[in-house]
Amino acid sequence: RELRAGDIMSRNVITAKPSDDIKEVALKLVEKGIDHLPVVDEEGKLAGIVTSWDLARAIAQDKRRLEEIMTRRVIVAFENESIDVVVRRMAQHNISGVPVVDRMNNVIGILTTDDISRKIVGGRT
Amino acid sequence: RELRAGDIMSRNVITAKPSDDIKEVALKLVEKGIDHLPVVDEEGKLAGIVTSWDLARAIAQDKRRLEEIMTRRVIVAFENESIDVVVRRMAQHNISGVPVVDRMNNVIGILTTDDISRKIVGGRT
Ligand SMILES: C[S@@+](CC[C@H](N)C(=O)[O-])C[C@H]1O[C@@H](n2cnc3c(N)ncnc32)[C@H](O)[C@@H]1O
Ligand SMILES: C[S@@+](CC[C@H](N)C(=O)[O-])C[C@H]1O[C@@H](n2cnc3c(N)ncnc32)[C@H](O)[C@@H]1O
Repeated sequence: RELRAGDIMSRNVITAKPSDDIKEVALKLVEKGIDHLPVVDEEGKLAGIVTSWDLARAIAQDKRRLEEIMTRRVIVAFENESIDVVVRRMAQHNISGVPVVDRMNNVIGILTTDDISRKIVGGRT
Repeated sequence: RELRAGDIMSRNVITAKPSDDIKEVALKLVEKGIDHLPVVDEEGKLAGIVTSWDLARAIAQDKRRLEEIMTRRVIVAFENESIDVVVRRMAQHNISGVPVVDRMNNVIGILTTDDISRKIVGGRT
């Protein structure tokens, strides 16, 4: 059967809060060796996303606060969506990761092109 | 037949020089919307790699020069290697891109997990 977002996503999601400062966000990415941090509010709902690329942009454009560099309109996936559909959505927006959310906008997973390339290649051998 | 690195890599490679400063590197990533910059020396040979994650690390650890944050021991691919082998190599090192080099250590392409996930998914439909 077809692979879906729920089959490949990581459920152990590292997130940031809108009030975090840039250095804390940077430290989190470095400690965990990751590139994508969904930003969640006090209710645990998705409020934005920040990636290592946004931190590069902070350097390029002398930004100092998380609200200045995070993306608020987040491209997401639902866990029952097929991987083909999700990959095409990521390609369209030139992004390499999507938070997976439920109907209540809670973050239940994260799915990146790293995960997808490994799964698809691993699956073929 | 099997997909090889040369089938999927981008040949139009944006690179950095070891003497570039961090802000120039950051500006390049932002202008081109990319995450990976092979670093090449004056002979055009591969000397290192710097990614948006390294720039996040510059913020986290207060580093200010490219030599302090670039990676000198680069994981590479050759254009005739199969994608399966290259993906496994990337997974092993937790990296999302590899420069493709020739036998003389010239950079002839770049291959990322974004490219791979798009190709493999695109190829299946
Ligand atoms: C155009 S992408 C290219 C660089 C890199 N591949 C990445 O995904 O961040 C960079 C921008 O996309 C944004 N971005 C990344 N993932 C996103 C997502 N799932 N939804 C909305 N924006 C996203 C980041 O916040 C950043 O501002
Ligand atoms: C462990 S990875 C994780 C974050 C991100 N996915 C990335 O690839 O940069 C981060 C480190 O890997 C290094 N790196 C990335 N691509 C590399 C490659 N092809 N060869 C060697 N090191 C690489 C970067 O310079 C950075 O210091």
